[in-house]
Amino acid sequence: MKQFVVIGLGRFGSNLAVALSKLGNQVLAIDIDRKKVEAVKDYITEAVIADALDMRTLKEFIDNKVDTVIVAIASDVGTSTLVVLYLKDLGVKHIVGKVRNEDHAKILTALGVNEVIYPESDIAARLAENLTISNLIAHIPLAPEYSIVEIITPETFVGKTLRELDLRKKFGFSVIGIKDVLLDKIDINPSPDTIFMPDSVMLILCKTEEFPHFKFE
Amino acid sequence: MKQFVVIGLGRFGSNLAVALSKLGNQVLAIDIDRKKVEAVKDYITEAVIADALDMRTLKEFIDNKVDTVIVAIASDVGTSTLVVLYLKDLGVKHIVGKVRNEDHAKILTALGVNEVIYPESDIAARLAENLTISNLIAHIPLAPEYSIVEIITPETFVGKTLRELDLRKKFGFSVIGIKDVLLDKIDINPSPDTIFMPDSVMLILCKTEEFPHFKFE
Ligand SMILES: Nc1ncnc2c1ncn2[C@@H]1O[C@H](COP(=O)(O)OP(=O)(O)OP(=O)(O)O)[C@@H](O)[C@H]1O
Ligand SMILES: Nc1ncnc2c1ncn2[C@@H]1O[C@H](COP(=O)(O)OP(=O)(O)OP(=O)(O)O)[C@@H](O)[C@H]1O
Repeated sequence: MKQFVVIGLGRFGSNLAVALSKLGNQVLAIDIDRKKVEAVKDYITEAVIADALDMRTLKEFIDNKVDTVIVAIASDVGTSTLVVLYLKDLGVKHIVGKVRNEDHAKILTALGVNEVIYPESDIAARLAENLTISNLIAHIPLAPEYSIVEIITPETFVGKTLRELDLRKKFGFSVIGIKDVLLDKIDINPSPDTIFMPDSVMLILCKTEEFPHFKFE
Repeated sequence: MKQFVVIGLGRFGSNLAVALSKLGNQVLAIDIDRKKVEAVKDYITEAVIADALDMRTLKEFIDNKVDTVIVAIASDVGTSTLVVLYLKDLGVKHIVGKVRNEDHAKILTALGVNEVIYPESDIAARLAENLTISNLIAHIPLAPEYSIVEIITPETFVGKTLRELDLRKKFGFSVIGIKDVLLDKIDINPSPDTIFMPDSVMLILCKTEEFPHFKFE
């Protein structure tokens, strides 16, 4: 079981504090706004009404048993930056900072945060991909070059076998799984004689730069 | 090439408009704030300073050639809800709405949006998982029951073969790939005699409820 401190209970901070708590961790949250603290205190270990810019507060609630402190105050770059500075002074070993834009990310990274989080940008990138590639269900980058992509089986594949479609040759990807959507089952490493059924989803491994361009006419 | 309209250029809306544009789509953005419009207009097809609550504005810029309208105004539930209502009246076929909490999501869903987006909650859930399971690199739910999980190869596996580790029996998962982090290469469907190297990452398929509990001592 790990110990976390979440500073800032905006939408991200509150969701994070509760999610960490549900996973069995010990979670302390700090926010200057009473209402935010009241809203979350029954779902986590402890919630404190305090100003994170007050060094004494930080010293009182953060010791070396804390695994990670997450600074979830993004709209005020000054506050976010100062809190990170104080946490570094306190010797906190792992700090995650939510940011409002790329410049804010550069500042926090320069100060030594271990990870920056920019939810609006990540989810915007994911949604943009899903809206653009309409049969795309999910895309997981595995390495800069490779991705696993979940794509709705094209109409033109239905009724044919993997062998006859010769996908590795035609498109350069390997089908590592076929999901039957109605039965919610996955056939992993399907045999080459597997026939594509309607209402199925392909899990493919491919080069990242190639999948937006697949044309399955 | 698809046509999108993004209403609201907050952090999410601006990131989305630019991301959609980079993927080759036609993107029109609407925001009531001149500065937000100025900041994004060089990166997308067109950006308009206007009040989205003005039905004439919506009629002028949205026709049936638009594939999807994304309402990216989350802090004001009233504005978000009214804009969605107007878009439904205009017959927009696909609407995505950004929300500030679960109640907001219920309202937009009741009004008929096709998808709700809650970036802070999604990313908080993902970060909570990554912080809790320290060797976790990525987690892709494939179906409610199954997931692909990228986990750093435990020290205790290094130097041993898949066959001798007998992972399917011991842990109930299949290793569908092994990534060599230094060479950035992936061995898909590794043979049972593959030896785990240091600095590698396992891609495993497992039951979703099981992976937070793997103990690789
Ligand atoms: N000095 C401070 N000490 C403690 N809490 C603070 C301080 N300044 C701001 N906060 C709190 O941090 C929280 C998040 O702040 P803010 O809204 O700036 O972040 P955000 O990243 O835009 O939020 P969201 O997660 O909703 O996108 C608020 O609840 C606010 O009360
Ligand atoms: N009636 C309106 N017409 C057009 N644009 C509007 C209207 N009301 C608000 N906006 C714009 O919507 C944008 C996003 O609004 P808001 O900050 O409420 O959303 P948010 O979801 O909290 O943002 P973020 O994406 O930064 O988290 C702002 O740039 C604002 O100017």
